[in-house]
Amino acid sequence: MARTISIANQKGGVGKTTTAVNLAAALALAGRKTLLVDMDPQGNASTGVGVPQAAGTHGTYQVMNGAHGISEAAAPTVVKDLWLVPTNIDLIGAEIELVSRVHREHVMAEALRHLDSSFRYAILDCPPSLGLLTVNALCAADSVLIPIQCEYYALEGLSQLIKSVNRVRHSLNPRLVLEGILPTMYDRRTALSEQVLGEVRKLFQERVFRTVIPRNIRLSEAPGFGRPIALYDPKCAGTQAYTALAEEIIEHAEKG
Amino acid sequence: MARTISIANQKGGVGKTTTAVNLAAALALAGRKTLLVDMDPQGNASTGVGVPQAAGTHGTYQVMNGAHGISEAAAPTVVKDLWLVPTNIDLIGAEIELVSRVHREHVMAEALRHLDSSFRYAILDCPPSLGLLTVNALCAADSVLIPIQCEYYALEGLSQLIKSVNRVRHSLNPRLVLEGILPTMYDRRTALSEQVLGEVRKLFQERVFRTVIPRNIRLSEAPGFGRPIALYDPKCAGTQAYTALAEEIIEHAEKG
Ligand SMILES: Nc1ncnc2c1ncn2[C@@H]1O[C@H](COP(=O)(O)OP(=O)(O)OP(=O)(O)O)[C@@H](O)[C@H]1O
Ligand SMILES: Nc1ncnc2c1ncn2[C@@H]1O[C@H](COP(=O)(O)OP(=O)(O)OP(=O)(O)O)[C@@H](O)[C@H]1O
Ligand SMILES: [Mg+2]
Ligand SMILES: [Mg+2]
Repeated sequence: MARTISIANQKGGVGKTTTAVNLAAALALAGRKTLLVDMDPQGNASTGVGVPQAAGTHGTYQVMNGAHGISEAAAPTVVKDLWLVPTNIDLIGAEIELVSRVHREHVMAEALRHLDSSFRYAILDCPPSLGLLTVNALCAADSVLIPIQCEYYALEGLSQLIKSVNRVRHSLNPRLVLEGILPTMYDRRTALSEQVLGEVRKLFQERVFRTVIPRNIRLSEAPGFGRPIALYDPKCAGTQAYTALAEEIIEHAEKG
Repeated sequence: MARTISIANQKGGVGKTTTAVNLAAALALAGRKTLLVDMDPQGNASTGVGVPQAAGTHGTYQVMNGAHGISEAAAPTVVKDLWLVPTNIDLIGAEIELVSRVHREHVMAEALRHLDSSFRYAILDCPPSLGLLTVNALCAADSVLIPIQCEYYALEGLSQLIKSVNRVRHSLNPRLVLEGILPTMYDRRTALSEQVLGEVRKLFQERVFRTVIPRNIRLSEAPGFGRPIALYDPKCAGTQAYTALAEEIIEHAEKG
């Protein structure tokens, strides 16, 4: 079974998709076959790896309603060893449809059980909410990675999120652990970034990754070219940071 | 009746709360009594005007389930003539509770009908989704203001959002119009900002505000002090931009 990591935070714009895309790409470039699942109806993760939003037939929605197996829905991307289950517009309606289904929280977990054993990692990109799509991703995951922007508002939602993760672990998915808290968009020129980073390290200590993702304009340019950062600008600070993050995760998952 | 403007965009982190807080403050400072309603369970708008998340008794949730009238729930803020209906943690459950209610989309519209006639404007801050809380805000509004970050991913969700707004106008709230599209976090040092702004202006033409909100670190520092930008740093670019935006809105609403 592939190690499944969900990238979640109900606060918007904190770097969930940027982390999902670039971590998945870095794991694939390190020789680990990886599946990226776009659980966000906005479809940004699909764009980030150069796959247009699913025309409507093979996507996350079809996997969740059983029309397609997960391996069937997985599409190759611009990176060898990186595959994607793209989102499509139907996913918007999925949350309301899921409300009345039995085992509604475990639909994605059930689908991922049939993932081909050649995959070493699965990365799930979540929408900015704590609704049923995010709960499905948390139930399907071995661990959750929480990106947190080095800004004041970002600290506010963190305790709500940790409570939700604990609730899911107690009642829905006992194996769920915290992969780590990832500081993003760190700008060393501002006192605010330093202050928020210091606060996060005080609160979460060794659960904060050693890697800090800097604010780097190349990261926000890359999606316009449908390329993860490692292909768009291999030498930039963004590529270095996400490569270092992948190494930390491999070290933790494989060397234990 | 107060002119009601909802600040909406399902893309996360585009500056919805920053716009709701600082536009509402600028309208109040221009002598128009204004109500800010925090419809986001994260409660960032409450923090932005120095009001702690409602302890659980008087908040948006209680207004929506009828326990309190909207004027009763409104609390004064650090700005004279600016009042706030704060959010509280119960609001997270509201979306699921609303699913089974009759007229579930019109709950907030119904509550705002009882707003004291001394209020000239009501500004609703929405969460980053197109769920029932945002639909309630769109049904309660005369117009919708759409902040859009000058970044590539931000363009992607715009067509989905415009479709949702049109759907609400056709089937739920015929008076809903577009107040305008507001470019935010514009950084004149990057080509990306210029490119996205050009694209937005080409697509939406005169529906894009003349005012462009620049990326300005003071805007992200202010929430840490529980102050809108006009009180935190009256001379900075952020204050100038939001004051200009308020003038554009007043001109359109009052001299129309
Ligand atoms: N380290 C970084 N440096 C500069 N820009 C970044 C960085 N990380 C992300 N961005 C940009 O910031 C914006 C928000 O990031 P992203 O879309 O990844 O966040 P998100 O949490 O997935 O948002 P949502 O809540 O809408 O899903 C995007 O335009 C992205 O390109
Ligand atoms: N013009 C700006 N310049 C610099 N920072 C800004 C600007 N506007 C907003 N910010 C900061 O960017 C972050 C995102 O803004 P904000 O929280 O207002 O977006 P949002 O759309 O309300 O997010 P969410 O989708 O989570 O509700 C915040 O930390 C905020 O302080
Ligand atoms: Mg995203
Ligand atoms: Mg907000």
